[in-house]
Amino acid sequence: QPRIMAVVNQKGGVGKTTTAVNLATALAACGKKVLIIDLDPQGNASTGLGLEAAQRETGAYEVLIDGASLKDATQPTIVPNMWIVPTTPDLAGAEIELIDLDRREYRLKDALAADPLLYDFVLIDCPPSLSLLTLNAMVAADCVLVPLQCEFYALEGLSQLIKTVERVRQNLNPVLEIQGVVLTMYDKRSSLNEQVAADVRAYFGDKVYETAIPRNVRIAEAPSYGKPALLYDIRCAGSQAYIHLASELLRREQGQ
Amino acid sequence: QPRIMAVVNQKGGVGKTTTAVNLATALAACGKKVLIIDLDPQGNASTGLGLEAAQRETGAYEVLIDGASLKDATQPTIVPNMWIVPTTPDLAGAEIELIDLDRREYRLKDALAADPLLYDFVLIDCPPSLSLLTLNAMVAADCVLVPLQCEFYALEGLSQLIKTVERVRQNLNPVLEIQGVVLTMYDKRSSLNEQVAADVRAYFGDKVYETAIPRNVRIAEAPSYGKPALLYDIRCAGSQAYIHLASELLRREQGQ
Ligand SMILES: Nc1ncnc2c1ncn2[C@@H]1O[C@H](COP(=O)(O)OP(=O)(O)OP(=O)(O)O)[C@@H](O)[C@H]1O
Ligand SMILES: Nc1ncnc2c1ncn2[C@@H]1O[C@H](COP(=O)(O)OP(=O)(O)OP(=O)(O)O)[C@@H](O)[C@H]1O
Ligand SMILES: [Mg+2]
Ligand SMILES: [Mg+2]
Repeated sequence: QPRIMAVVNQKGGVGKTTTAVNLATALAACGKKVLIIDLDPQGNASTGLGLEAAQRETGAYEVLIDGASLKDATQPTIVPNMWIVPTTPDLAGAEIELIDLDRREYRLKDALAADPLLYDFVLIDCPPSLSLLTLNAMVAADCVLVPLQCEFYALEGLSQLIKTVERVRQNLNPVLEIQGVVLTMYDKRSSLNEQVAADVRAYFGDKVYETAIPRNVRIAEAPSYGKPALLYDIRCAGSQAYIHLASELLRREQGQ
Repeated sequence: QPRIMAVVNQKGGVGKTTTAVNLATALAACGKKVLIIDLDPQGNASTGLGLEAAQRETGAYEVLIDGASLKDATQPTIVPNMWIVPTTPDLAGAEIELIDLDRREYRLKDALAADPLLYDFVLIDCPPSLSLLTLNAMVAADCVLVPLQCEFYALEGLSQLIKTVERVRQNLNPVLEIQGVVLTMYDKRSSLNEQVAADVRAYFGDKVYETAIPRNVRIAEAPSYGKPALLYDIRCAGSQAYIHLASELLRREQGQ
């Protein structure tokens, strides 16, 4: 059975998509079979992996609302060992449509349970909110990975996030835990980043990954070429950090 | 009657809150009476203006769901000429609660219409989504101000935003228009920023403000002191840019 991780933070622009896409690529480069599910109506993960609009006919919306099978909604990516369930245009309306559906929080979990999954990891990229799409990810997942930008507003939302994880664990998914916190766009010279990072480590202890992802323009350039940073420029500091993050994650998983 | 502007972009972390807070402060510094409405459950605008949790008893949730009057939900801020309707803790659940309410998209518009408003400007800070909270802002507003980070993922979401504005104008609010686009966290030395900015100006023409807001660490530091950048460090490049933006906006409004 694969390890299913929801990449969650309701604070916007903290590097959820960038982490989902590049961590998945680094895990695939280590020989792991990885599925990435794009649950964000913006479809940034689908774009970051080079999917044209025409390639997004069956995806997350069809799985959640129409009951399409995961197999039908999955397609290979430009990265070997990596597959994707893309965002489809209707996903923007899914939040409202899910409200009246049966088992509305379990739709993704049920879809993942229906097919024998031949992956080692499933990463779910979430939108910047704690609404029904993100809840579906948290119910389907074994754990949550939290990308965190070391700035004040990003710190503020953490208590809401922890409360939501707690609520989901008590009512909907008893195994859910925060597997780790990844510091993103981290600039060692910035005293603000240092201060916030110290607060985060004091709060989360060793759940915070040693590997911090530096701010690196090559990471921001890669999506315009439809590639993860690791394919765009494997030697840049950003790609190297995601490679280190993947090996740290694998060590952590084996130690479990 | 005040000019009501919704600060909207479903892409996360592009500077919506920072623009709402600092532009409102700069307008207040010009002697305009400004109300800021925090419609984001994260409550970053409330924090950025120094409101403690205890000061947030009546706010956006009570207005939208309980029908509290705007007057009851409004309080002064540390900035002269500026008032706020803060986020209250229950706002996180408002998206789902609004679904079954009568006139669910008009709740904010009705609340603004009920009281004679003694402001020159009302700025509404929105969450990073195009859901019912943001729709309430777009229905209540005269126009939309779009903060935009000049990066590829942020560019991608623009067509969804334009379609939503179009749909709201046709079905819910016939006056709604995009008043302007503000380039945020702009680094003149970054070729990525330059390229994306060129695309944005080609698409939006003179709706794009001349004033671009530079990336400036003092802007990111200010919220941890509970102050807008203009009160934290008026001389920094970020504060100066928001002051220029306010005067450019006033010129544009007078020219209307
Ligand atoms: N380490 C980094 N260095 C430089 N730029 C980065 C880095 N990580 C992410 N970015 C850029 O910052 C922006 C925000 O990142 P991203 O879109 O991944 O965040 P997100 O949390 O998924 O946003 P949203 O909340 O909208 O889903 C993007 O333009 C991305 O390219
Ligand atoms: N010009 C700037 N220079 C440096 N940092 C900035 C600038 N503008 C915003 N920031 C910082 O970038 C982060 C994102 O900005 P902000 O929270 O205002 O965006 P947002 O669009 O409101 O995010 P969300 O989508 O979560 O509501 C914050 O930590 C903020 O302090
Ligand atoms: Mg994203
Ligand atoms: Mg905000």
